[in-house]
Amino acid sequence: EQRIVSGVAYSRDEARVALFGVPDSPGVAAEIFGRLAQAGVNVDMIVQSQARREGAQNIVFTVTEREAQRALDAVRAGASIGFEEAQVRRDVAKVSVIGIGMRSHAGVAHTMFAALAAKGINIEAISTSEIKISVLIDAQYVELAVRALHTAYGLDAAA
Amino acid sequence: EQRIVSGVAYSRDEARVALFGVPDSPGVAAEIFGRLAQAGVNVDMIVQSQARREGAQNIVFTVTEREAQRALDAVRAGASIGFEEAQVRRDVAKVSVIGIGMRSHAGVAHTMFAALAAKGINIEAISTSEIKISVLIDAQYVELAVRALHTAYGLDAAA
Ligand SMILES: C[C@@H](O)[C@H](N)C(=O)O
Ligand SMILES: C[C@@H](O)[C@H](N)C(=O)O
Repeated sequence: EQRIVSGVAYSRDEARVALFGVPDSPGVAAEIFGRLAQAGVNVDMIVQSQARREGAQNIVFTVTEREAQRALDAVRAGASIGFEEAQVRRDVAKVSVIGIGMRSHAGVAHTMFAALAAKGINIEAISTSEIKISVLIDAQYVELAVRALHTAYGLDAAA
Repeated sequence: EQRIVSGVAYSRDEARVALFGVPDSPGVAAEIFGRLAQAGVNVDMIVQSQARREGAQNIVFTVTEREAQRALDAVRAGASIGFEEAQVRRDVAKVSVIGIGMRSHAGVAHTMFAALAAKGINIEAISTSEIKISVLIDAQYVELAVRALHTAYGLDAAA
């Protein structure tokens, strides 16, 4: 698994927008991202997991810090989409580990999450693709996180 | 944007495990995925967005239908991790649109979500990477979804 991860990437100019209590019916997500596209907001991550209450979902997406207010205005403008609350958190950073051929994410995820935990870094959001695991953390810890992950995956020697 | 998306992929043998009320402190995610790795469970998507209540998070991950029970047993065994509820939903399918060079996800996401909404297909989870947007839907709609997305992105002509 150490050999599977080939690199660590990060981006620190991110703001996280969370929409709580989004009605869980077809068309709502389309409306949210239609408005953002219309406003020309550059959306990076989109993450929707499962909220506990039936019928309502939470959707998180990231934009550049510069565009956070414009993103919020776009989803709040005009006819209500029906979400109960919107929250913006600036000062987040995205950190990713990249591994071509990760068969299961569990082992690579465990190493990544444990390395962050050992430095007391809290994971604020998680998203994966076939070749990558990305987390959002507090931006002030980004250097610490990247160094800890290089060490955890044995990437230091390659430097 | 139509030209940006080059393909639609899907996988229908997925089960979604949702953990609600996961304590939001460093080390908890590491413990969850450490147990899954230990049990040899093949985890595909991992999605954590933001729960409304401070201090608690919801984490969703997908496994093959065959391994759903083993995954649940692994996170419930031994010392408690502290989550309040675990829920398994079989019969989900993952559908993805792939687009190299997607600058902003908002436009591609809008087209994808609107195409699914037009068929009455509800989006149960969302996750993105630089080149892909993936959603979880009810497995019975997977053919309908894939066909609708091919049409929405003008991929039919290429067939
Ligand atoms: C919450 C939102 O994703 C909704 N389920 C939809 O399909 O649009
Ligand atoms: C919820 C879980 O991700 C927690 N925040 C952690 O860092 O482990």
